[in-house]
Amino acid sequence: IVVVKDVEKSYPLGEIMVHAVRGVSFSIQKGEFSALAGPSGSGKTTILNMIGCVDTPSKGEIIIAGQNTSGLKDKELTKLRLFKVGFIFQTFNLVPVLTAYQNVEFPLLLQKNVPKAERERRVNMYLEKVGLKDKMMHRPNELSGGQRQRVAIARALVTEPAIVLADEPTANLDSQTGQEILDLMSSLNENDGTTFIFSTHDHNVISRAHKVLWLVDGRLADPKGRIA
Amino acid sequence: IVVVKDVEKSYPLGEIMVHAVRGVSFSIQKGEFSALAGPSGSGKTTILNMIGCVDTPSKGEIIIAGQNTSGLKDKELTKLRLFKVGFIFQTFNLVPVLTAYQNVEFPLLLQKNVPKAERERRVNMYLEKVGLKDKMMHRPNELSGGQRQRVAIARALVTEPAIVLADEPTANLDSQTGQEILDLMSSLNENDGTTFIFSTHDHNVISRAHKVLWLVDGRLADPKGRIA
Ligand SMILES: Nc1ncnc2c1ncn2[C@@H]1O[C@H](COP(=O)(O)OP(=O)(O)OP(=O)(O)O)[C@@H](O)[C@H]1O
Ligand SMILES: Nc1ncnc2c1ncn2[C@@H]1O[C@H](COP(=O)(O)OP(=O)(O)OP(=O)(O)O)[C@@H](O)[C@H]1O
Ligand SMILES: [Mg+2]
Ligand SMILES: [Mg+2]
Repeated sequence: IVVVKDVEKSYPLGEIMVHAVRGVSFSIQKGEFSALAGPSGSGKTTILNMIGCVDTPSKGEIIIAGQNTSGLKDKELTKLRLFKVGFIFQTFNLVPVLTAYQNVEFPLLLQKNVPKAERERRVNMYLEKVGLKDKMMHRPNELSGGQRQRVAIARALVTEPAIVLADEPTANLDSQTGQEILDLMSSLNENDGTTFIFSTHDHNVISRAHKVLWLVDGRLADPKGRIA
Repeated sequence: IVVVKDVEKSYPLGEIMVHAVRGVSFSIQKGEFSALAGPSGSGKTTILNMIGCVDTPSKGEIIIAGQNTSGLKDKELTKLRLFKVGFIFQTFNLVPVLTAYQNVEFPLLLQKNVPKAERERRVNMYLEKVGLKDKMMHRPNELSGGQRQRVAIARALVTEPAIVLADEPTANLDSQTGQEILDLMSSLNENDGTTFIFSTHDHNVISRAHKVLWLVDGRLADPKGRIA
């Protein structure tokens, strides 16, 4: 369902080029529970951002559900992001002036064809699944770090997308809450066939993945750090 | 060196009061490596913010290095925060327009009495200790999540304060890098007698603490969750 082919990403910084991703190829099957693992700064977020169409590769191609992202116009990319992909950002990216409830409802409003009763049902269901039903009227700055992370998780899941990209979704959670979130994602994966691609340092997540891709300094490597 | 006495913190939210901290008392000895642990939303950040004079208790007292914080004027609180306490925030709070180097140098400039050569020596030393010497010209949005976390860590340590408050300092780090950061903090604790108070979910940090305070729903509890 996701194919990454010879992808590179470089950033100009003053007079030098920073090579964040240096030629990476892999594919993720529909329904897979997969993880990108590796040291801080190795390129995990950069790769997830390109799969999520939030960033574009400097070289190479990304094919999502059969569509080559470099061939798509802005309008088509937006449609892909809104209907097929859910994204849990490493920095959450919640809307500060909206409550937790409104933040989770937001993508359903953007989709335009979801009636009010169905929006209410889903927002309440996912807030409850992440344990935040009693905090739904809080704004992000009235929530703890782990509570904001869970609002970001509920928002990514509420549209019930085919692919969920989760950038360190348990980083700010205690092990009990992290386990509950992992169980929730596992059950969506097993019951609905949702494809998950995690970027993670959490060994609990890594041990439950069907497939683990190890990144070192912008390249794929095996678990012992040998470059592919 | 830190005494927390019958401290409570409540927030008005619409028509109700949210009781984030419900009567907590403990003391931290000079040179202790201590941890606040507990579920997401249990009040750890709220307590650290009050110890760091970033927030004020609704009830109770906080005494830092012999000074009762409720008795201090703004100018004295600022002096305490700037010279005695280093704070690693859960959300980093870096200055977006400054480079990593400038962010780490910032508190030394605020202190006003640190000559240029000494500032350069210390900023370079701490950036190297957190493994970011080659990234010092990057701004926060040109860094990975774990790299930003490490800039926030270097910035808190560069003034060599008596007390370091660290809110989940390893949340965004892989276990290797997290271990290096923990070793760095351990050595500052053993060699310089720096007092550390962590808020953490990381069992590696918890296992290395001299003292662990367990928080459940705004109150202290023992590790089995029994309220004190
Ligand atoms: N805009 C930018 N300009 C220059 N370099 C950048 C930029 N954005 C990212 N980088 C660099 O790209 C590399 C990869 O970053 P990325 O955020 O993908 O890492 P990561 O694996 O997600 O790390 P972490 O585990 O710390 O979140 C880093 O070394 C970072 O410094
Ligand atoms: N401004 C506010 N208004 C209302 N409630 C608040 C406010 N700030 C925090 N809270 C509530 O206070 C409680 C404690 O928050 P705190 O940030 O201290 O938790 P924490 O232990 O640090 O959690 P985490 O591990 O998720 O970071 C939470 O339930 C939160 O919803
Ligand atoms: Mg990242
Ligand atoms: Mg917190």
